[in-house]
Amino acid sequence: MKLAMVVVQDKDALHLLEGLLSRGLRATKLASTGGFLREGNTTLMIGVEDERLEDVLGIVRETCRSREQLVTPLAPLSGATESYVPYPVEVQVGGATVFVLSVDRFEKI
Amino acid sequence: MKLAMVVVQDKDALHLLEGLLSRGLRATKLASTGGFLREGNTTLMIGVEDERLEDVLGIVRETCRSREQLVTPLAPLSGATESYVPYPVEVQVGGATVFVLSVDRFEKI
Amino acid sequence: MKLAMVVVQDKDALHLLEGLLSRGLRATKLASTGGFLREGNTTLMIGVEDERLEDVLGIVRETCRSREQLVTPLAPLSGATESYVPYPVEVQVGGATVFVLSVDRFEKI
Ligand SMILES: Nc1ncnc2c1ncn2[C@@H]1O[C@@H]2COP(=O)(O)O[C@H]3[C@@H](O)[C@H](n4cnc5c(N)ncnc54)O[C@@H]3COP(=O)(O)O[C@H]2[C@H]1O
Ligand SMILES: Nc1ncnc2c1ncn2[C@@H]1O[C@@H]2COP(=O)(O)O[C@H]3[C@@H](O)[C@H](n4cnc5c(N)ncnc54)O[C@@H]3COP(=O)(O)O[C@H]2[C@H]1O
Ligand SMILES: Nc1ncnc2c1ncn2[C@@H]1O[C@@H]2COP(=O)(O)O[C@H]3[C@@H](O)[C@H](n4cnc5c(N)ncnc54)O[C@@H]3COP(=O)(O)O[C@H]2[C@H]1O
Repeated sequence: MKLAMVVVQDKDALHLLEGLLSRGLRATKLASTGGFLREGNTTLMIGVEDERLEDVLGIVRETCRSREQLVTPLAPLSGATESYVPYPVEVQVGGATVFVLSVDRFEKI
Repeated sequence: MKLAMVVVQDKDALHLLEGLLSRGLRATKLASTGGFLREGNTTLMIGVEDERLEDVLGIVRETCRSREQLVTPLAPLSGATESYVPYPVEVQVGGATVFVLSVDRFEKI
Repeated sequence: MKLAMVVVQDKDALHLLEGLLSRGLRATKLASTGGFLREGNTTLMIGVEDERLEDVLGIVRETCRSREQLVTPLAPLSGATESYVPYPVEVQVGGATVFVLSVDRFEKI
């Protein structure tokens, strides 16, 4: 059993979820925020049997898209705020960041 | 050291938490949403020494209950929405879904 | 690759995040609640290559501070509420509670 923690952009979350559910897979959605952009994103926690992990990754690839986003990073909290000039920066925000963890024990109660 | 990610129904979360705390166990609560029902539920992150894992599972069994829930799944995002007739479906929502992970390293700072 | 789940107090979260980002590290923030105090705190999910784990722990130590907090635990949900006298208790709330998990597989999609 694996537990995949999948960080995706909000606009792809619903399509990813539908893709998983329509194939009998299950997921729990955690509201999250990107550390850099400070914008809401979605972290899906997907418990999946080892043999279906490739299916999950396939569905993520089909539904989650890399996009450019223009951002103005926030002024630093500490120091040098007087000389801080906020200028917009373009960042490539990935379709998905996936961490697959091994599950020691899985129980349905 | 183990880290148990335990998804439970909101109505059982407080009793589960009380059960853990009264036995000196600790937990962090993450607000979550069920992927299928799209309703709020609770994910408890419980770090526990190996020898107390059975206690945690016991408390989960005592406090978390399986229930039937009548749901009307949302219309699909893509395709065939004109012919979609939402009809209620009864699902069995488990007391708890538990993923136990092995902790490589545990630090209190 | 490791995935560090780091529970910190809200007032330290932004400094911790800045410390990580300025060193090219990445994080996803999950809004969480302490099981005991029932107050909002922050859980940072930090995916990091094995060789940079010590950097992450160092930044956590620099930015997260242990504090005393006076709390009045909530009345128990079940039983004995008539005789319950809420009296404030002082608890030591740690700078950070860190769970390091091994990542089986890491994908950027
Ligand atoms: N320290 C830094 N220096 C320079 N540029 C930086 C940076 N941190 C992030 N970025 C850039 O900003 C994008 C959005 O990052 P954010 O942290 O908001 O949102 C992230 C974060 O929520 C999550 N994520 C990515 N890598 C992670 C990791 N190693 N650990 C935890 N979460 C991660 O996935 C989202 C998308 O990440 P992605 O890498 O595709 O896209 C990142 C990357 O292009
Ligand atoms: N492998 C897994 N990975 C991550 N999280 C998991 C998981 N298995 C269960 N969960 C979490 O536990 C909640 C209860 O799941 P349960 O399987 O008892 O109860 C489920 C099940 O009876 C049914 N269900 C869920 N997904 C389904 C699917 N793809 N097809 C048919 N029925 C589904 O609807 C109930 C509520 O599901 P919902 O997603 O709203 O809420 C789920 C979800 O948040
Ligand atoms: N093993 C674990 N698994 C999952 N999450 C963990 C954890 N250990 C700590 N945490 C998280 O870190 C926060 C700070 O915990 P700490 O032990 O420093 O500081 C704790 C501790 O001094 C005390 N405390 C917590 N649970 C207790 C219990 N069962 N009995 C007595 N004191 C407790 O109250 C403070 C605040 O606790 P709170 O639960 O609100 O918030 C906790 C919780 O969100």
